[in-house]
Amino acid sequence: MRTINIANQKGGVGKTTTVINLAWGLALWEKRVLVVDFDPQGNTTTGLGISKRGLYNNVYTVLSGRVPIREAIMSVTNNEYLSCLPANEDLSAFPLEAAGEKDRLFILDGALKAVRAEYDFIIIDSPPSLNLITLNAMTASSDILIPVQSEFYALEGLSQLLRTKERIEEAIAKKINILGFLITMYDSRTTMARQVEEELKKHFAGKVLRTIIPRNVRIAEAPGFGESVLTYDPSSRGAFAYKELVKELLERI
Amino acid sequence: MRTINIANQKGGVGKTTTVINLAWGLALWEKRVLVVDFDPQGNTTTGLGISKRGLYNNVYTVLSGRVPIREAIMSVTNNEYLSCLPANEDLSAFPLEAAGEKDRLFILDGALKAVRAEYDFIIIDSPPSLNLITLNAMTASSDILIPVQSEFYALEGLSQLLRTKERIEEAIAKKINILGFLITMYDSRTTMARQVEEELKKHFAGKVLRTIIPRNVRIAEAPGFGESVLTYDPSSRGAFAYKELVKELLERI
Ligand SMILES: Nc1ncnc2c1ncn2[C@@H]1O[C@H](COP(=O)(O)OP(=O)(O)OP(=O)(O)O)[C@@H](O)[C@H]1O
Ligand SMILES: Nc1ncnc2c1ncn2[C@@H]1O[C@H](COP(=O)(O)OP(=O)(O)OP(=O)(O)O)[C@@H](O)[C@H]1O
Ligand SMILES: [Mg+2]
Ligand SMILES: [Mg+2]
Repeated sequence: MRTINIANQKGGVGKTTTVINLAWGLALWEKRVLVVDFDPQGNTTTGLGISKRGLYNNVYTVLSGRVPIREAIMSVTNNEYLSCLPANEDLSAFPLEAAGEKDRLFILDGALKAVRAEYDFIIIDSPPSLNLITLNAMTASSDILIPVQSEFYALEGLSQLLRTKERIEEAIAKKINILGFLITMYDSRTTMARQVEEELKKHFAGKVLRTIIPRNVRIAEAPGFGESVLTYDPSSRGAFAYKELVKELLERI
Repeated sequence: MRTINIANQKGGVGKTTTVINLAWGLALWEKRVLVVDFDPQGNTTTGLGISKRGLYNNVYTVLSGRVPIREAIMSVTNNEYLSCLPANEDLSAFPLEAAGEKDRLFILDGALKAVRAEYDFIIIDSPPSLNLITLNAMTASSDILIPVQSEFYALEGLSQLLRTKERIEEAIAKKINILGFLITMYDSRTTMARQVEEELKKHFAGKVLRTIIPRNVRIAEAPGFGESVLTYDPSSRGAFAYKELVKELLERI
């Protein structure tokens, strides 16, 4: 049973895309997967084909104690191995409301305890920030996977992200394993992408995943149909790359 | 004198890119421009060629009263019309520290009062969130420009962003003008881009800017050299589009 947090405070690097495609990939390998959408934007929820309209049972009402977690978890259509604890914008109230609680770092971790045994993997999406939402996601996780867009600004925030992880580890007296850095939106025709790859490997040798996700429009089109690229266009370069990622992670875990 | 906040809580939609290229464009038209980097990631600071290492004078030390604003404003190389109030990750402490202050919405607005008269435009970059940093950026602004990436998740957060703006307007008893929605990273070969454009025009007719920014690798390469695409590759499609944007905004203002 592993809980993987997909995190990076830089926006638009492929966090949600990686959550959805990794979760679908593991489910196609018949692993029981729970996806937790822990971003008030609720993009993972929509990308899995779940409507956010009138969604009273969600991760925020679960954490505020109003709804039992089992009543909020929804199965994702066409895949019996894949479930989702959805989110909507109500979640943006969480950082302020939880700030005064003594165990404010452990709120998500505590809520997940009741169901952890029923899954092989729990995958948590985070928002593009380092607030109490992201800190809860890290605390609830055994591993962290960090998508890095292969463009100029990509490397800037990584040291702050890793320092935040270290501060969490001290606060909760537990180690969070860096599963790896995943290079995303890679366009091999540009020197910029190759430069980011070289820099990343120089700073984090051994932790940069072998699999590289190419920029591929089929990846961006898939969520419009509530699907993963693996089912939307199984023969695309994007699907091939995410299948490779699943294989690589199953080797490492 | 107009203060324009470039905002959208969705990550990676081209906020920083628009701040830098719009500011450079206005400066090339000999407008006096101050860029305020109000994002702890500090991407605008780096993209303007300013090093964040050891940068004690920055927007955070100004707002906490330790440094007078004039001592933190830096001129951008090669352009006498363009200055920047830089940021680094210290700024991420601001939301928590300011939360208890009575006038917590007006902190940035108050700090800018001393220098407003010296500029024709102030352009404020915001982080991908709706926290006290973004609320301060809105409060300090006369106008808001909203970049919208032409991809599936782009439309999801817009209603929350506009509701947040309305709540701010009530709290500060002042109207913030929507300068427009700017379509970014547009790839005319994909139906996805055309669909987003149609949806946007259906919901916000009249407020969608005529200028559309195409996906263009020269735009992504320019910050690596501390330059705007306007000076890095003036003949590129990206430079042409941002020049058109400057013209269109000068017509509207
Ligand atoms: N490899 C890829 N090729 C092409 N497009 C991609 C790829 N990965 C992600 N995208 C697209 O890029 C955009 C940003 O990706 P995504 O929303 O997954 O990033 P994110 O890190 O979750 O963003 P946020 O910081 O807002 O949560 C989306 O429109 C997505 O469809
Ligand atoms: N029109 C474009 N064509 C190609 N690449 C672009 C374009 N606009 C922005 N980019 C690139 O896309 C990435 C995201 O853009 P940018 O950092 O400006 O977005 P942002 O909204 O400021 O992100 P954040 O939410 O993290 O603050 C950057 O690598 C940038 O260089
Ligand atoms: Mg996301
Ligand atoms: Mg930015």
